[in-house]
Amino acid sequence: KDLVVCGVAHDMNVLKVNLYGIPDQPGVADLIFSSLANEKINLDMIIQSGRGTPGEKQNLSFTTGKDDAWKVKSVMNAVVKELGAEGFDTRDDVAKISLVGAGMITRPGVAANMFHVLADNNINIHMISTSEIKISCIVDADRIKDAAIALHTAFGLDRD
Amino acid sequence: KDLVVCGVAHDMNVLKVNLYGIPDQPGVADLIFSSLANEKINLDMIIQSGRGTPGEKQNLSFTTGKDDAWKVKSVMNAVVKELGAEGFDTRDDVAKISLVGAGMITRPGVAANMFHVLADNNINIHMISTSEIKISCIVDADRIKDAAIALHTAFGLDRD
Ligand SMILES: C[C@@H](O)[C@H](N)C(=O)O
Ligand SMILES: C[C@@H](O)[C@H](N)C(=O)O
Repeated sequence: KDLVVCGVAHDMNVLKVNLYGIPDQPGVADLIFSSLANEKINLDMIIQSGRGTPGEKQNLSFTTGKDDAWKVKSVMNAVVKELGAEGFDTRDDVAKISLVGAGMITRPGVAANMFHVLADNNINIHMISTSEIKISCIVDADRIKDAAIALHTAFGLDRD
Repeated sequence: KDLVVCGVAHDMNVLKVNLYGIPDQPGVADLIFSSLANEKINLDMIIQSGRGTPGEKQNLSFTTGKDDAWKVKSVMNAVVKELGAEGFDTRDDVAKISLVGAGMITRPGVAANMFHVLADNNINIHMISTSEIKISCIVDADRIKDAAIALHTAFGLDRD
């Protein structure tokens, strides 16, 4: 597959929510996201990695816009009680930086290159999510400009 | 945005790798994925959620094809040593089920519906990753058929 890295996108309107110590059994993700859907909260990314040893506690993260922060926190308080989860935290001083292009993730070097550019600029990665056309990282909001400029240069996107 | 759920896809060729207790500082993701790229290992999903409290240890997961299992394990052994990470585990008895359609993730109810269908069928979700056009879950391989049939029915995709 030919690789076409066609651009760098960023999104400043990011609220990162981490839910941790949740039971790892069927019905948990359903309860969390139905509760959010009932409040008509628009989601951007949903990410669950975790060690997945059955029976262990899991962590799960998602991102929404900042405007919903108050609603999201009240939903999370209810969900943590209902699930007997350890807790949740939110951060709104973060932003999303994405490398966009066809056939992104299957080429082993592309993701590594992106992470290398961020490392070279001493930018810590808080979350990672990939799709066929995009690799997205959540980083500190005050570093998003550095990240965008560095990625443009590294992937030769500065050319007119 | 009009929602068009156009299909259910599944992938049986999945090796799930979880790396845990890794340092949460710039350069770590670079080292992990450069090491994999050097071995020309094709990736499918990369997922890092985690609590992201600076300085804490992080977990990070990715999926590849099953053929690379031996190579992946030897790369992970080296990476764990180099990072002083707690360890890694792999599972190959899993598979990926995806709901595919335009405008998926922004509609709050779609993800919740998908998780609800899996919960109703007592299917545990090990990993979650979303993009604009797809919501993907890693589940036990022996439940993939049940998941695909249930999702087809629930989202009205059975119609000819
Ligand atoms: C943690 C959560 O994803 C759980 N495993 C579920 O299936 O709902
Ligand atoms: C854990 C890993 O993503 C680390 N935060 C990094 O930036 O490389």
